[in-house]
Amino acid sequence: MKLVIAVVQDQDAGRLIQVLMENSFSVTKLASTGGFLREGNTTLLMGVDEGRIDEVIEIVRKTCKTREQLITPILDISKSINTYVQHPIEVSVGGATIFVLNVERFDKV
Amino acid sequence: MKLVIAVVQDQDAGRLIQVLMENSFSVTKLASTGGFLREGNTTLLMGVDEGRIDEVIEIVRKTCKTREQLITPILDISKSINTYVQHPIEVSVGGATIFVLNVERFDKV
Amino acid sequence: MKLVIAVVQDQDAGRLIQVLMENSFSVTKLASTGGFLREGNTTLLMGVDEGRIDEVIEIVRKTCKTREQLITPILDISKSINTYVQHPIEVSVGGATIFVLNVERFDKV
Ligand SMILES: Nc1ncnc2c1ncn2[C@@H]1O[C@@H]2COP(=O)(O)O[C@H]3[C@@H](O)[C@H](n4cnc5c(N)ncnc54)O[C@@H]3COP(=O)(O)O[C@H]2[C@H]1O
Ligand SMILES: Nc1ncnc2c1ncn2[C@@H]1O[C@@H]2COP(=O)(O)O[C@H]3[C@@H](O)[C@H](n4cnc5c(N)ncnc54)O[C@@H]3COP(=O)(O)O[C@H]2[C@H]1O
Ligand SMILES: Nc1ncnc2c1ncn2[C@@H]1O[C@@H]2COP(=O)(O)O[C@H]3[C@@H](O)[C@H](n4cnc5c(N)ncnc54)O[C@@H]3COP(=O)(O)O[C@H]2[C@H]1O
Repeated sequence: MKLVIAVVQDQDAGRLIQVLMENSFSVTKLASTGGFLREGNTTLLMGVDEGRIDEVIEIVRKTCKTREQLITPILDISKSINTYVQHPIEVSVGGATIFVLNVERFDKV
Repeated sequence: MKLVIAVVQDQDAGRLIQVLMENSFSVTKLASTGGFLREGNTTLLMGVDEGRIDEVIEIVRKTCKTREQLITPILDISKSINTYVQHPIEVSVGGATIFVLNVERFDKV
Repeated sequence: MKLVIAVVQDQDAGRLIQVLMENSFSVTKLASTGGFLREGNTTLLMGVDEGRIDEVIEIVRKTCKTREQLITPILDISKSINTYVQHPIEVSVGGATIFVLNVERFDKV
């Protein structure tokens, strides 16, 4: 048993959970926030049999999309007193960030 | 030190935390959602000394109850055009799903 | 790659995330609750390269403060029928509780 932790965009979470259910995976969903964009995203916890790790990562890869976000950096007056025009910058937010951890013991009680 | 992650039903979480506190365990609670029933549940994070793993799992086992839930499957028109009567099905939701992970380093700062 | 899980006080979380961003760390934030004080706190998930573990723990140590909390224990009538005066007790809440876990596989899709 491995614990797969996937951070995905909110827009993909519903569809991803549906596909995971149809493929007999079990999932627990946590509401989360990205540190950089400070926007809501979704963290999924999945206990997955060792032999199905590639399969679950492939489902995440196919279901989750990369998106571009335009952000206007918070103006730090002290550093840029000369320029008041803040150009928005484009940040690419990936489909998913996935961690696979080893589970020493798995119990259902 | 091990990290015990336990997904439990909301109805058992309050009582379980109380018993864990009385037994000098430390717990951090996260609100979560089940992937299948889409209902709220609770995910507990517990850093536990290796020698007390059996004890904490026993407390979870005794405090958390299995319950039956009746759900009416979402009607997928394309698959069941002939039958409009959706029979509710019974889903058994276990007391707790428990993952024990190894902690390489534990710090309190 | 290691997964660093840090439980910090809400008052320190905003500043901590800012410093982590400035030092090119990535962070996912989860709202959480302490089991003992039943108060809101913050759980951070950080995938960190093995060579930067000391650096991230040092940033957490410098940014998060220990605070004293006065709590009035919930009166358990059956145990203390003779004394109605409940003296508040002082509980020290640490800067941060940090778990470092090994990541077997890390993917960005
Ligand atoms: N310190 C920094 N400086 C400059 N740019 C930065 C940055 N931190 C993040 N970014 C950029 O901003 C995007 C959104 O990051 P955010 O932290 O809001 O939301 C993140 C975060 O919640 C999570 N995440 C990504 N890598 C992580 C890691 N190593 N540990 C924990 N969470 C991670 O996945 C979400 C999407 O990440 P993704 O890498 O696709 O996309 C990131 C990345 O392109
Ligand atoms: N391997 C795992 N990884 C991560 N989280 C896990 C997990 N196994 C269980 N959980 C968590 O524990 C809750 C209760 O699971 P349990 O297996 O007792 O009870 C489950 C199970 O009897 C059934 N079920 C779950 N997934 C299913 C699926 N793909 N197909 C059919 N039945 C499913 O529905 C009940 C409620 O599931 P729900 O998803 O709402 O809520 C789940 C989920 O949040
Ligand atoms: N091993 C572990 N596993 C998972 N999460 C952990 C943990 N150790 C600490 N935490 C998390 O960090 C918060 C602060 O813990 P700290 O030990 O600094 O400060 C603690 C500690 O001084 C005390 N405390 C905690 N549990 C206790 C217990 N069972 N009996 C007596 N005092 C307790 O109350 C303060 C606040 O605790 P609270 O539970 O509200 O909030 C805790 C909890 O959310």
